[in-house]
Amino acid sequence: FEFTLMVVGESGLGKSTLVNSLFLTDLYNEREYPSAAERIEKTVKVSSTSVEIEEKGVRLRLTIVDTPGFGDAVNNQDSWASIVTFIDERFEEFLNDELRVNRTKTNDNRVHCCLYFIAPNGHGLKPLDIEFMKRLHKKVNIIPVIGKADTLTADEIKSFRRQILSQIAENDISIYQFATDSDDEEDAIREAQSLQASVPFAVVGSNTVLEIGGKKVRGRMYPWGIVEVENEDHCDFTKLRNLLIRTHMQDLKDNTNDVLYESYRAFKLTG
Amino acid sequence: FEFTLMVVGESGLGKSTLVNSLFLTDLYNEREYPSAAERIEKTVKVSSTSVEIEEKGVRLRLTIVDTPGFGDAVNNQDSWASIVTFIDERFEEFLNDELRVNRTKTNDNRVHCCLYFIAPNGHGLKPLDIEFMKRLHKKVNIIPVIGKADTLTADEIKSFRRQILSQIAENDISIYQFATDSDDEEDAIREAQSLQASVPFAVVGSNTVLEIGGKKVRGRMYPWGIVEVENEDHCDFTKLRNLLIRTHMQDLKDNTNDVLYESYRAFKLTG
Ligand SMILES: Nc1nc2c(ncn2[C@@H]2O[C@H](COP(=O)(O)OP(=O)(O)O)[C@@H](O)[C@H]2O)c(=O)[nH]1
Ligand SMILES: Nc1nc2c(ncn2[C@@H]2O[C@H](COP(=O)(O)OP(=O)(O)O)[C@@H](O)[C@H]2O)c(=O)[nH]1
Repeated sequence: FEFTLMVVGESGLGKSTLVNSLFLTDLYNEREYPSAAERIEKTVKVSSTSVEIEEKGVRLRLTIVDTPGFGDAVNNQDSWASIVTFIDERFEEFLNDELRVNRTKTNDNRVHCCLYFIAPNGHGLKPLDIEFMKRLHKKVNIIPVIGKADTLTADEIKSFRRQILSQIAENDISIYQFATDSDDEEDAIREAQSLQASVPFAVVGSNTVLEIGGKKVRGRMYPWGIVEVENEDHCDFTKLRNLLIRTHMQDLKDNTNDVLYESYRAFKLTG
Repeated sequence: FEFTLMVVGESGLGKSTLVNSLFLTDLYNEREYPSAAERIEKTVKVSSTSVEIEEKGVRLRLTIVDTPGFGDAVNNQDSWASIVTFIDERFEEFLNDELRVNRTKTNDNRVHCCLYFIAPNGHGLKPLDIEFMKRLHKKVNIIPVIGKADTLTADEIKSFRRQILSQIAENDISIYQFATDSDDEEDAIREAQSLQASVPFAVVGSNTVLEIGGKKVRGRMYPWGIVEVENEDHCDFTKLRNLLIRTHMQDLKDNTNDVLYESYRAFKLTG
């Protein structure tokens, strides 16, 4: 099993912490954080790291594509360019493999999903968020998430979500849908609706494991209380984790192959 | 008594909420928030609103200078320009009054203090923060604050503060200092040291008054606890409020007049 997940958003939105929490890895343990001086260079590097993880006895080769520098410069015009290039290169590589005379089983290194991190500012999407999603929604499955959602109260999350979804609709952005077939079981339909209602997912991540009442809990300790990452009343971390690892990984890959890659392929072959 | 306070920072950092909390006004109640489309226009408007407030029997004409649009565009190059122009115009206006033959008591409309809001991203100052402060530290008293500090744990606030202060030093930025004279009383010296140690001030604001155990408390209610704005174990709101309104308002005005305006004046008169 292989799966490529891209993570995009300005720095400090908790992306690396969330990835570590999602896959219980320390993928970003040795990560060097670019200084402000380096960030002034206005380059968005796209880097990928692969790790083997085991989930319920299934071995998964997970590749995380990181995009440090996105949204961090004073001038972020075209900060999406290197990201679009990266995704297209992976499509191109797959297309070239497909077109070979002696086709061997190819690795699927295409980007299957992009978690786009929105800052919890409470006012809606920024111009850069809209620009990015407009340019990438036809190339990769975008799942928008609200980073550091413990900045928002329950009411603020509700209204922020509503604002974001209406801006997404206004701008004709197609984000990944949790679709169901009419012949799906009632459970599956209800689950898909519950997932759809939680978009964008309000996530909290943590590299710290606290001990609360004898139990080990991944969370953030504040003077006024403890946020529990896996507590569904506190945030949507568990929902996101389940959909990525358990329920929707295959659909994300299928949609990438059958829809997103297909339109790239058609465009390339008709020149 | 008159005092002009400028507030700068990208949108969603809790600036208007903090101003309302600091002065118990609803200065921003009818405020219209610019849509993403308007923000794409990349203009930073500088607008000022005056309000009469009474603090401990003293009437104060408080002017808040707002800078909507700062840091919000995709390209924020020169987003500081209109702000520098505004401050210079106020200096120019004061200088022209001073130079008149028949001088009458002039209003002091110069900008006495600038609260610069830093996003609580945990990684340090952004390039835009550094650019802004470098261009404004010789024109206005800058007091950096960390907005929405309830996003950070106590440990994160400590290390974030250290990072920010070292970046400020590296870039030769002069922020407002809480100075004391050697002949000050011990209390005043200790208070100044305590204030200096809290820079940048980690603030939380709220437009909501909650009732906790029969007491009315300004705060934010989360599923995991309540942040109390005026609780000094929760944030530095009270420290900031006291220094602005009680202890350092006169010094901020004096420094503006004796140092910042003076260098503008000298520069202008020597041509
Ligand atoms: N409030 C809050 N802080 C977080 C969360 N996740 C990470 N952080 C903190 O935010 C800072 C930046 O996190 P990081 O994962 O490096 O962000 P990145 O730059 O987007 O990869 C660190 O101090 C983290 O401890 C979260 O869910 N909520
Ligand atoms: N977590 C947190 N949220 C805040 C704080 N102050 C304001 N907010 C929320 O952040 C959002 C934006 O606040 P606002 O004051 O309009 O920000 P501004 O755009 O900087 O003026 C609103 O939903 C506020 O309720 C704070 O101290 N902490």
